[in-house]
Amino acid sequence: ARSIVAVVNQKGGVGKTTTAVNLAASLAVAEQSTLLVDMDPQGNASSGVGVPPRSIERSVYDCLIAGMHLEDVVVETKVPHLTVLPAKQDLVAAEIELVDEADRASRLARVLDEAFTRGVPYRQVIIDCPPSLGLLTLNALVAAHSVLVPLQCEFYALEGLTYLMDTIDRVRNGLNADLEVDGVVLTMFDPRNNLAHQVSDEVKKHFSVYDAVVPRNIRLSEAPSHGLPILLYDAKSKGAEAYLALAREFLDRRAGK
Amino acid sequence: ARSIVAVVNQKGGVGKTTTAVNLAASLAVAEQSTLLVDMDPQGNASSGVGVPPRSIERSVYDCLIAGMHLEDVVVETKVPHLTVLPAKQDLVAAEIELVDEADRASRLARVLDEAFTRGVPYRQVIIDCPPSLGLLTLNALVAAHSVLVPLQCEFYALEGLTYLMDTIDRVRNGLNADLEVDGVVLTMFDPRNNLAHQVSDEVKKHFSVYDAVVPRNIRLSEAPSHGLPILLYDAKSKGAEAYLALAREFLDRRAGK
Ligand SMILES: Nc1ncnc2c1ncn2[C@@H]1O[C@H](COP(=O)(O)OP(=O)(O)OP(=O)(O)O)[C@@H](O)[C@H]1O
Ligand SMILES: Nc1ncnc2c1ncn2[C@@H]1O[C@H](COP(=O)(O)OP(=O)(O)OP(=O)(O)O)[C@@H](O)[C@H]1O
Ligand SMILES: [Mg+2]
Ligand SMILES: [Mg+2]
Repeated sequence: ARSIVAVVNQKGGVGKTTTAVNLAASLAVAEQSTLLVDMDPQGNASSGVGVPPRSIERSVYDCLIAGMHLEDVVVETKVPHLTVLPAKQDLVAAEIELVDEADRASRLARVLDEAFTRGVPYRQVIIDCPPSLGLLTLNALVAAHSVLVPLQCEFYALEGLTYLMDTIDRVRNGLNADLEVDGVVLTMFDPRNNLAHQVSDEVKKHFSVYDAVVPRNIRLSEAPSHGLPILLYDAKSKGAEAYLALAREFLDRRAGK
Repeated sequence: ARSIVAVVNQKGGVGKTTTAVNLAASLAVAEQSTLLVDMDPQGNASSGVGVPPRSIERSVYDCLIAGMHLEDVVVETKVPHLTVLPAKQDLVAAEIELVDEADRASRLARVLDEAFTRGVPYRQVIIDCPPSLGLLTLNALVAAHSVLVPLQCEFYALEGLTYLMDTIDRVRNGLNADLEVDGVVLTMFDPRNNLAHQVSDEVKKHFSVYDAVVPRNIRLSEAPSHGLPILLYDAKSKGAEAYLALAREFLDRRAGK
C-alpha cells in the first residue's frame, strides 16, 4: 500500500531536510517509486536533489493555490525512481492567501488525492516541512498517514517535542483521524557527547525511536552543495550507510501493512 | 544611546538563540543594563537564561495582545543587569490574532517605545526570533535599530541569506526606515572543514562579517540544560571567550554613535 510521511519538527536545524532527501533517495534506490514534496519556502529539499528554486517556473505553490495538476509541476531528479514536487520562495505567500479559505489545511491532501485518482505511480511520498507548526506544516500533517520526527540530541530540541506531539494529537482529533507517529530519528548523533546519550535515553522512554541513528558526518552537509543526495555524492560514507539502514527499517515497519 | 538589535535568520538551527542569550549576558557582564526579548514561541531564549516557559504566568504575548506593561512581565535572571521578557507557546496565537490588525507589525515597537517613555533603564535590547520571516520576526525588524545575522557556514544556510536581506530592505523601505544590518556572525565554525571556509569567504564578499567567530563548542549546547548562559556555566570555555569577544566588538562598533 502507498505510504505518505510528513517529516516534522518545529525546532530549526535538526535535520528534517537532510532526512527527507536522503530517506527518499534511499527508498528510490530500493526501487520504490518515490515522490519528495518540498513544503518549505526555503526550498532546501529541492536544492538537495539538484532542483534549486531559482531553476524552476512552477512549484508546489501552483498546486496549492492555482489548482495545477501535480504531474504538470513535478521534476525528475538524477536518482532513478525519485521525483520532486519543488518549492520556492513564493510558497510564503500561500500561508497568507489560504488564511481565509475553509479548506486551507487540506489543500495538499486534495492535490495528492486527485493525483492518485488520476493514476500517478508513487508508492512512497515524503514531505519536508519548514521549522514551524503553521499552515504549511498543518497541510503536511493532514495529507500524511504518519509523521517522522528527526531529533537532534540537544536540550533545546528536546524542549519542543511535547508541543509537537500535542499538535499531532490535535490533527488526529480533527482533520486526520488516521495520522500515526511513525517514530523519532536521532540525527547528528555524537556518541562522545554525554548530553546526546541523556537526551536519547529520555526520548526512548516516551516515543518509538528508530534503531537507525544518523551520526554527525561532514559528507552529509557537503552533498547539498552538489545538488546530490548522499548516496550519489559518497555512497561509502557513514551518512549514506545510516540513511540506507533507516530506509530498510522504514520499509520493514511497513512490510505487514 | 540605546541600541535595539534583532537576531534574525529564517534558516533553522544556525545559533540565533545561542547568540542572543550569550551576547546579552556578555553585555550585562560589561555593566550594560540589558533586556533580552524572546519572540520565539519555542521559548528557548527564556530557558537559556533560566526562565523556562512552564515557570511563568505572563509573557511577551500579554504585552503584544493585552497591552500589559513591559515592567509587569519581565523577569530578572541570575546574571546581574540582565532581564528577560520571556515567551511561551501562547505566542503562536499572537501571529493569528494580529493578522487583521492595522498595526500588526509594530506592536513590539510600541511596547518598547512606551516602556522607554515610562523610563525603563535598558541600554541594550537583544531580540531572539523564530526560524521564519512571519509576523513575529517582522515585529522584531520594525522595533529594531539593527539586525544581527547568525550564520552557520553550511550550504543550506547560505541559500537563505539573499531572501533575508531582501526582507530587511522591504522593512527599511516600509515600516522602519532606520533599520541597518549590523553584521553577520559566523557560528558553529569548524576550521577543519573546507565548506566552512568557502562559505565564509563568499559571505565576506557581500556582507559585513564580525571578526569574532564562534567555534563549535560542546559547552555551548550543554549550558541551556542548566538554564545558564555560557559565562556562568563555563567561563573558561572557547564558547565563552568567543561571545565575550563578540560583545567587545559589538560595543566598539557602537562607540561614538
Ligand atoms: N548528520 C549530519 N551530519 C552533519 N551535518 C548534518 C547532518 N544532518 C544535517 N546536517 C547539516 O546540518 C544543517 C541542518 O540540517 P537541515 O537543514 O537538514 O535541518 P532542518 O531541520 O531541515 O533545518 P530547517 O529547520 O531550517 O528546515 C544543514 O546544513 C545540514 O547540511
Ligand atoms: N557554537 C556552538 N557550538 C555547539 N553547539 C551549538 C553552538 N551554537 C549553538 N549550538 C547548539 O546548536 C543547536 C542550535 O542552536 P540554536 O538553538 O541556538 O539555533 P537557533 O537558530 O536559535 O534555532 P531555531 O531556528 O530553532 O530558533 C542548539 O542545540 C544549540 O545548543
Ligand atoms: Mg529544512
Ligand atoms: Mg532559536
